[in-house]
Amino acid sequence: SIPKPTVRRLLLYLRCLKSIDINRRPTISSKELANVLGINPNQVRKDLSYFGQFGKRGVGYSVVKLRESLERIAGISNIWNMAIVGMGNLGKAILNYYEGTEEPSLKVVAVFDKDRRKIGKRVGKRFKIRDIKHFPSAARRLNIDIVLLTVPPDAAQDVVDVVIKGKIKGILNFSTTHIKVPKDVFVEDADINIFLRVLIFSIIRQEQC
Amino acid sequence: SIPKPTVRRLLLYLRCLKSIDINRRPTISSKELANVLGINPNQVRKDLSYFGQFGKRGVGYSVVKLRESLERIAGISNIWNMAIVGMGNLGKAILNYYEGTEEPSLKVVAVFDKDRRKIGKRVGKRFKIRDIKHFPSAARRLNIDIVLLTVPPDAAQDVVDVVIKGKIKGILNFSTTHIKVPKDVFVEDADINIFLRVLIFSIIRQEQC
Ligand SMILES: NC(=O)c1ccc[n+]([C@@H]2O[C@H](COP(=O)([O-])OP(=O)(O)OC[C@H]3O[C@@H](n4cnc5c(N)ncnc54)[C@H](O)[C@@H]3O)[C@@H](O)[C@H]2O)c1
Ligand SMILES: NC(=O)c1ccc[n+]([C@@H]2O[C@H](COP(=O)([O-])OP(=O)(O)OC[C@H]3O[C@@H](n4cnc5c(N)ncnc54)[C@H](O)[C@@H]3O)[C@@H](O)[C@H]2O)c1
Repeated sequence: SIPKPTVRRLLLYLRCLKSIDINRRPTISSKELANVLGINPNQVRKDLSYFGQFGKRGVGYSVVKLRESLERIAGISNIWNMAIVGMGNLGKAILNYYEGTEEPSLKVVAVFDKDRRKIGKRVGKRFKIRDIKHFPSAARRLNIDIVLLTVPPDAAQDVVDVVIKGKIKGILNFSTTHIKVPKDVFVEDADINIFLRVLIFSIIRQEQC
Repeated sequence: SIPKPTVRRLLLYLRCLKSIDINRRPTISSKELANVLGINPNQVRKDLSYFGQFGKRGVGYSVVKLRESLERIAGISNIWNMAIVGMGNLGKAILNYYEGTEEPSLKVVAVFDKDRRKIGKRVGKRFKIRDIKHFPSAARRLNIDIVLLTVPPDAAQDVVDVVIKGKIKGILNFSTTHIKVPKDVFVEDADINIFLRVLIFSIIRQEQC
């Protein structure tokens, strides 16, 4: 785990980065960050490379990229990376939906399937369908937090057993079946019938007046 | 509106029909119904034809069919007839979903689209895609109560203007846009983000402990 002094500096870097107007200042140098914290620029570069962030000579660091990764490490990420598993009708509709929204905090970062005829095909604006067996390595590389599970019910548990190897945080389960997960993985069952029942209730209530 | 004595008999017919075990007695004659109510079989036949129900000579009426239509007229229908409009990815996924469930009270009875290449094509286990311009007449004939709206946002209001001519009771709106309807039509906006937000909240709450 990260040493306490480093964690303190991490939060100070973040506070500084959050106050920057990225339209005016899209990049920041280790010297500027060092000045704000009153420390040596070398310490800044050391900290940031420890966090996996490397500046560009003469340019510095991208404020947006630095903010996102430091937030993720601090556990206060406002960005949730999602993967869709099962690129059938529902999977494609959900991809359409997220590509149509302007919600920066919910990002689809990869989509998977097991069908040979689908793997490698382009979908949506900028994805290629990946092989589900590569999920664990892709999940670590892309920081996948949440899986949107849109496979048929008989495939659901097998898929769950694969994706939990990728250290994900939660599963939004659209499959019409119950899935088993370890204690540290959250599951939410998504069911359109809930909306339908609310609609029917409004109709009935009005009919009885 | 229906005359009071007829409404009273309607409810008595229903009470009688509900007590029948359809596995033992799938049909009933106007004579049997007349006996239960203590009235003339002619009056029974007159009432039922007024309700759009006609018996078969020597056979009588199907108990199930009679029950369903009288319940509908009495406004206490437990069966909701649904139509899916927009047979793209989401529409097909939703058809799969309802064909996969054993829920007798929620029935898809027809599906529609406007795409020439899709109209007339078979989908799911037993549907052909119909032309959306025929919705109003199909709606009256099939007693469509609810429309599941799964078209792109720019088509949503046009589709709504067509389907409300079919005297429907409600719309479950999956389109990512606001739709306008008359006062007697209910709308429920369905949004998968609601489930996602609940999932994210559970994850965050646990991370903070
Ligand atoms: N929860 C809801 O409200 C809701 C709504 C609509 C549909 N659904 C359900 O969603 C499911 C999917 O529906 P659909 O119409 O998209 O089905 P579909 O058959 O079109 O798509 C399923 C996809 O999953 C893939 N798949 C199968 N096994 C896999 C595995 N082991 N690993 C990775 N991918 C795999 C298939 O290749 C296919 O592309 C169904 O069970 C349906 O009932 C739920
Ligand atoms: N609410 C949610 O949670 C949610 C989830 C997934 C998708 N969506 C939304 O659902 C919509 C549909 O997604 P999709 O992937 O199925 O799109 P799609 O393009 O695959 O399907 C749209 C279908 O609507 C038909 N259509 C267009 N205009 C029509 C008209 N005037 N009358 C009848 N049919 C018409 C098209 O021919 C097509 O078949 C999108 O807006 C998507 O963002 C919402």
